Amino acid sequence: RYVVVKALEDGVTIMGLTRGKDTKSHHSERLDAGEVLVAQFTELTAAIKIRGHAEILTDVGRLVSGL
Amino acid sequence: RYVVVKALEDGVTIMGLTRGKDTKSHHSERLDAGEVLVAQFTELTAAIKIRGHAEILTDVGRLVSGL
Amino acid sequence: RYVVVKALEDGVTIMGLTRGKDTKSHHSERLDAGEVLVAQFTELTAAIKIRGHAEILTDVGRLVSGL
Amino acid sequence: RYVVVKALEDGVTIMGLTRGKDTKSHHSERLDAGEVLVAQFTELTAAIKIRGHAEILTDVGRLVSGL
Amino acid sequence: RYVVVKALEDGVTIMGLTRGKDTKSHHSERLDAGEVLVAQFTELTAAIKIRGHAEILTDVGRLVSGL
Amino acid sequence: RYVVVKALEDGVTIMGLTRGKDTKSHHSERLDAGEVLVAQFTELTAAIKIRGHAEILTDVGRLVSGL
Amino acid sequence: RYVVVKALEDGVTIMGLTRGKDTKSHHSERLDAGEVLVAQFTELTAAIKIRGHAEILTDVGRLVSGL
Amino acid sequence: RYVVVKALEDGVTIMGLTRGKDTKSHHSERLDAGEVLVAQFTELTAAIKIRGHAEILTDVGRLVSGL
Amino acid sequence: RYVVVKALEDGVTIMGLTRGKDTKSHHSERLDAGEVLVAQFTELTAAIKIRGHAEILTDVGRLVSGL
Amino acid sequence: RYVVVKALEDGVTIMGLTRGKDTKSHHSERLDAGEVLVAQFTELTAAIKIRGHAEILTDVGRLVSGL
Amino acid sequence: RYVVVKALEDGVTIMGLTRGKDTKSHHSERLDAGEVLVAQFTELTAAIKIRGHAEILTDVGRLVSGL
Ligand SMILES: N[C@@H](Cc1c[nH]c2ccccc12)C(=O)O
Ligand SMILES: N[C@@H](Cc1c[nH]c2ccccc12)C(=O)O
Ligand SMILES: N[C@@H](Cc1c[nH]c2ccccc12)C(=O)O
Ligand SMILES: N[C@@H](Cc1c[nH]c2ccccc12)C(=O)O
Ligand SMILES: N[C@@H](Cc1c[nH]c2ccccc12)C(=O)O
Ligand SMILES: N[C@@H](Cc1c[nH]c2ccccc12)C(=O)O
Ligand SMILES: N[C@@H](Cc1c[nH]c2ccccc12)C(=O)O
Ligand SMILES: N[C@@H](Cc1c[nH]c2ccccc12)C(=O)O
Ligand SMILES: N[C@@H](Cc1c[nH]c2ccccc12)C(=O)O
Ligand SMILES: N[C@@H](Cc1c[nH]c2ccccc12)C(=O)O
Ligand SMILES: N[C@@H](Cc1c[nH]c2ccccc12)C(=O)O
Repeated sequence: RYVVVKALEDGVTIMGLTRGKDTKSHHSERLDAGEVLVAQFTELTAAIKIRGHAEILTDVGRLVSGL
Repeated sequence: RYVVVKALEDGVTIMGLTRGKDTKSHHSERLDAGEVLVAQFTELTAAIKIRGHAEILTDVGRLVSGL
Repeated sequence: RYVVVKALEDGVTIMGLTRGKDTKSHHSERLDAGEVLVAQFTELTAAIKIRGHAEILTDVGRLVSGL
Repeated sequence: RYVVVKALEDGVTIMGLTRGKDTKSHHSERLDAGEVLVAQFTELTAAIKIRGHAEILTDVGRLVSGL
Repeated sequence: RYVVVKALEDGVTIMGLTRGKDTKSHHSERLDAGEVLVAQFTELTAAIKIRGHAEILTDVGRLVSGL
Repeated sequence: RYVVVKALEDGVTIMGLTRGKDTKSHHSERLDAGEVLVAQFTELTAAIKIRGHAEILTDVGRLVSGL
Repeated sequence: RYVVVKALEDGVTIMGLTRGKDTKSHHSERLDAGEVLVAQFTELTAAIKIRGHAEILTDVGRLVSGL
Repeated sequence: RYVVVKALEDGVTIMGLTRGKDTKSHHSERLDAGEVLVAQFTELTAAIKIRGHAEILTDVGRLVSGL
Repeated sequence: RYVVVKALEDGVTIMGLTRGKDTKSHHSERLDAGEVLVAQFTELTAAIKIRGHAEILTDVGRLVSGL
Repeated sequence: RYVVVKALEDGVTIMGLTRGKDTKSHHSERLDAGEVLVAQFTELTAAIKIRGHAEILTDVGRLVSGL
Repeated sequence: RYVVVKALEDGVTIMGLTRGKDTKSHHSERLDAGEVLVAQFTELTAAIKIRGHAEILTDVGRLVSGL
């Protein structure tokens, strides 16, 4: 299962949060306006946090992050 | 399976509650207005509690938390 | 599989009832107005009881508990 | 798989009937008006009997018990 | 997989018929008017026979038994 | 997987035919008008034959047997 | 997976053809007008041939055999 | 998975082609007008060829062979 | 999973291309006008090439090959 | 899972790109106008690149490549 | 599961990001205008980043990257 994120501005960040006893960011991917990331949930990534103005597509719906 | 939470105000909290004999919060993720968290159910997380004004998307429907 | 509960008043309680020979409450989560709990069925939890005025979303439909 | 029962009066009873050679009630959960029980089928519970006036939601349809 | 039976009169009977070389009734559950039974197919139960006036919900459709 | 049969007259018969090298009837269930049988396919039963006037519900459609 | 056959005349035949290196009829079931056979594919039966005037329901559609 | 073939003329042929390094016909079933064959894909049969005027139903659509 | 090919002219060819390090044609089936081939993907066949004027039905849509 | 490609001009190329540490083309299939290739993803092929004017059908939608 | 990318300009890049403790690009595929890449998620590729003006089709929706 994955989510799709399209940056609607520069400097959107997509953080992968770790699976297991700790919940910390193991990676932060930066997207500039128009760039798209398609990111899976994995053995390592159990939560995904998005900051910035972006269009987000998921199995449970579509939404826009940021202000 | 995951849920999607978009904060509609600052200081929204998403708590992961433990799986097994205990039910306690193992992590509390803070979101500020516009930030989005996509969070799975895992070996560790068997329930998720959301406080604050947020849009929540799940397999069984969409709703808005807070007042 | 999980259920989603949004408290429509203070002091809504969501009890997890044990799986197996006994049926007793192993945990009671309190929600205040506007708070949301997304709770799975687990090795421990085979039934969930909700008291108080709340919106409940499940795979088999949506309903409102309480009076 | 589970069923959802919302009591529409006080004293609704939901009995779990045993799986296997015997069919007897291993537990009877009482619900008062407005209370909701979400109950799974389990290793122990192979049939569920509902007495009293209640709204029942299942995978195969919705119905109202009692008179 | 299960079927849902709501008695529309007193004395509705739901018989579980055995799986395997024999086909005999291992249990007969009586329902009075308004009572509901949600009954699974199991290791023991390979056929279910309903006598009396009842509403029956299944995966393959809904029907009314009796006259 | 199962089929649902509702007798529309007395003396409807539902025969279970054996799985394997032989195809013979291992059981014949009689239904009188209004009675319902919900019958699975099993290790023993690989075909089901219905005689008499009955309403039959299956995964692949509904039909009426008899004349 | 199964097919449903309802005879629309007397003497409809449903032949089970063998699975494996040979393709021969291992059984021929006769149906008279109005009788219904619900027949699975099995370890033994890899093809089913229908002669005579009959209504046939399958996962891939409904049709009428015969003239 | 299976296909359904109804002959619309006499002498329709349904050939099973072998699975594996060779592709040759292991069986050719003849159907006369109105006869129906419901034929699975099997360990032996990896392709099915139909000659003659026939109605063919499959998971991916319905078509008519022949001229 | 299979594809269905109906030749709309004589001499349509359906080539099975090998699975694995090589990609070569292991078999070429010729169809004349009106003939139908229902061909699976297999341990041997990982791609299928169609030349000539034909109607092709697949899980992902229907199309016509040739000119 | 497979994709369907129909060449709309001569000299359309479909390249299979390798699975694993390297991403290189292991095979390039040429299609002339009207020819169709139905190509699976396999142990060897983890990405497919199409050059030229072609109609492409996939599980996630239909599109036209080339100019 | 795969995504489909059609370049709407020259020099579109599709980067495969590694699965596991590191998140780095293991391959960058360049597409010129009109070219299409159908790319799976694999043991190696857990996220896919797209730069440039392209049409992207996925299970969770269709979107256009770039400006
Ligand atoms: N480390 C946590 C990450 C997580 C997933 N879902 C969550 C919901 C809330 C808080 C944390 C989480 C886990 O493995 O479960
Ligand atoms: N520790 C509990 C968490 C939980 C899941 N669902 C619940 C419903 C009610 C109360 C607690 C829970 C469990 O593993 O089951
Ligand atoms: N301990 C019971 C809990 C339960 C599940 N479903 C029920 C229905 C009715 C009564 C009790 C139950 C069990 O494991 O089965
Ligand atoms: N003990 C029975 C309970 C049961 C399930 N479905 C039924 C239908 C009818 C009567 C009894 C039952 C069993 O395990 O099968
Ligand atoms: N003992 C039978 C019960 C049964 C199931 N389906 C049937 C249909 C017809 C007659 C009997 C049956 C069996 O295990 O198969
Ligand atoms: N004994 C047969 C019963 C059967 C199933 N489907 C059939 C179709 C036709 C004739 C017989 C059958 C078998 O196991 O396969
Ligand atoms: N014996 C053949 C029966 C069969 C199944 N599907 C067919 C299609 C055509 C001809 C024969 C068959 C087999 O096991 O495969
Ligand atoms: N013997 C071939 C049969 C076949 C299946 N699909 C095909 C497509 C084209 C040509 C031959 C085939 C195989 O096992 O794969
Ligand atoms: N031998 C190749 C056949 C193939 C399948 N899909 C393809 C796409 C493009 C080129 C070749 C192929 C393989 O096993 O993968
Ligand atoms: N060798 C790569 C091929 C690949 C699949 N999906 C991709 C997306 C982008 C770049 C390369 C790829 C792999 O196995 O994963
Ligand atoms: N290496 C990361 C790649 C990744 C997948 N999903 C992500 C979401 C955010 C950041 C990184 C990722 C992983 O295996 O999980």
